[in-house]
Amino acid sequence: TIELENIKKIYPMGTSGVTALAGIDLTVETGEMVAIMGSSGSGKSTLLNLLGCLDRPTTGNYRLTGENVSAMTKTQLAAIRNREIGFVFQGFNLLGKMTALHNVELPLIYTGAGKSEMARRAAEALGWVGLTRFSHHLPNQLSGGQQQRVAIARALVNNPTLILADEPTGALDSRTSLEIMAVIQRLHRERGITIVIVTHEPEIAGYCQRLIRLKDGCIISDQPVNRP
Amino acid sequence: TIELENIKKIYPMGTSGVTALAGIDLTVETGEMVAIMGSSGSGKSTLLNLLGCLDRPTTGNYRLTGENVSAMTKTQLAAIRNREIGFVFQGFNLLGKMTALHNVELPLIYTGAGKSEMARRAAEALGWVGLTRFSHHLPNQLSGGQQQRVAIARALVNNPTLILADEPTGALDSRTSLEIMAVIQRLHRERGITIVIVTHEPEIAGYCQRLIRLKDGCIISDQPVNRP
Ligand SMILES: Nc1ncnc2c1ncn2[C@@H]1O[C@H](COP(=O)(O)OP(=O)(O)OP(=O)(O)O)[C@@H](O)[C@H]1O
Ligand SMILES: Nc1ncnc2c1ncn2[C@@H]1O[C@H](COP(=O)(O)OP(=O)(O)OP(=O)(O)O)[C@@H](O)[C@H]1O
Ligand SMILES: [Mg+2]
Ligand SMILES: [Mg+2]
Repeated sequence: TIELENIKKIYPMGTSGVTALAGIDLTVETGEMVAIMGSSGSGKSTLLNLLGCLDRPTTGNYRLTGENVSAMTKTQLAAIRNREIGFVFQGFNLLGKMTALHNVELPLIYTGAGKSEMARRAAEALGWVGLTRFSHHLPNQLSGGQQQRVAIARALVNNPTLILADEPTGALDSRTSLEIMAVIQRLHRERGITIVIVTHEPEIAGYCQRLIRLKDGCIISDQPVNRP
Repeated sequence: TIELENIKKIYPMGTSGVTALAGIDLTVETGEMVAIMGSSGSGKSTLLNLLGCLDRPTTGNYRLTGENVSAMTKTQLAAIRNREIGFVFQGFNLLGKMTALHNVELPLIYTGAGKSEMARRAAEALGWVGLTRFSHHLPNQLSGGQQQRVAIARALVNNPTLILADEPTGALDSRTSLEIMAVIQRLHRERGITIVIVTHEPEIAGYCQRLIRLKDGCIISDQPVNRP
């Protein structure tokens, strides 16, 4: 379970800083699939980075499965990130000198899996996103949408309990987007993973059970998604 | 006018290479506004990079305003790119150590404009994309959609005769997308700029007069866009 209590994030800049989150209260239960929407600059990525323990709030409390994240050491945070969380970055964040396969293998290094098992599981994840033929391409030998799909495979490969995806279909055409959402939906149903997806596409929000809207760093609505 | 004749692009890789464009014939008249759609990996960015003289075809001819681009020197190509073409990259490609304002000023360096005129015109372009308040942010102090809008302002600032935009609204929510398309449409009507937009959003293609669809590096359709 995720519990955020009066979370504020003020980036230091100039005299008064930039308030990206202005006081967020949010609870997400284990196994929920939630969409976050809001206009450009409304604080979606900032919120996702905090949920993923990649950044700390300026004030406020964040409890993840009952433990207060703000009280954790950097080592504990890194351990949670590596073992429990799959993160899809808005900018993909692939390592430029490693092939698609090696990029997807990276999270498995923390699990102590052997070389051949790492390669097998990474190849399986690349298969889920339709990129088996591109396993040995470097990121700059891949199209934008192909890089995004490698980033998605990397987030899924480690069997995370929590997936945080920042605009995961932003660079994809609609048919490829549907294929990716079918993979995420299947993992959600089979494994009960908690999923938070930032998106600006209403069709993607339609895959979730709940839609949270952000505006100027505040939650302005939090409603169930009505299934057609 | 843009004239492509049997353009092929084969990226060197492995034994047989990767064929990104398999023989493209295309004419775009001055002042046309064209959309290019196609699934992830179909060759859209490759085609746009060739049109923008950022890369050379493996075989085939490209004539820009009657001159054969393949016969030009690197210096001539750079001169055309800097003076005539505004390019919006799929990955934004902002310089990380420069503010939003300085990134937008960059193309003006080639025009011999003075410092204060550069700053005035760059500030105007940032105003068009709604980012006046963020002029002094570095790229990593901007959200994804804000970075994309800085890249758009940079492509427009130099009064290009040709704008090539690769998924210019990919990171934007729908309202911000409409604001950006309104800017591009206004410049198209006021100045008769030739515009080629790669997109996977049908709403964006709806702003254009013509829609070209790519599949596996080939043009599979090229139709007027029917206005509702
Ligand atoms: N430098 C390269 N070396 C090898 N293959 C490449 C290289 N650049 C691109 N490719 C391949 O060429 C094909 C076309 O790539 P391109 O970037 O043009 O696609 P795209 O239509 O823009 O896709 P997207 O919508 O995902 O951005 C892809 O399959 C890609 O893997
Ligand atoms: N390091 C930083 N320093 C200063 N301001 C920042 C920093 N990072 C983000 N911001 C600002 O915080 C606000 C929220 O940014 P955030 O990236 O969370 O927005 P977003 O909702 O993800 O937007 P988008 O849809 O464009 O990706 C933006 O106005 C941005 O300019
Ligand atoms: Mg964002
Ligand atoms: Mg592309």
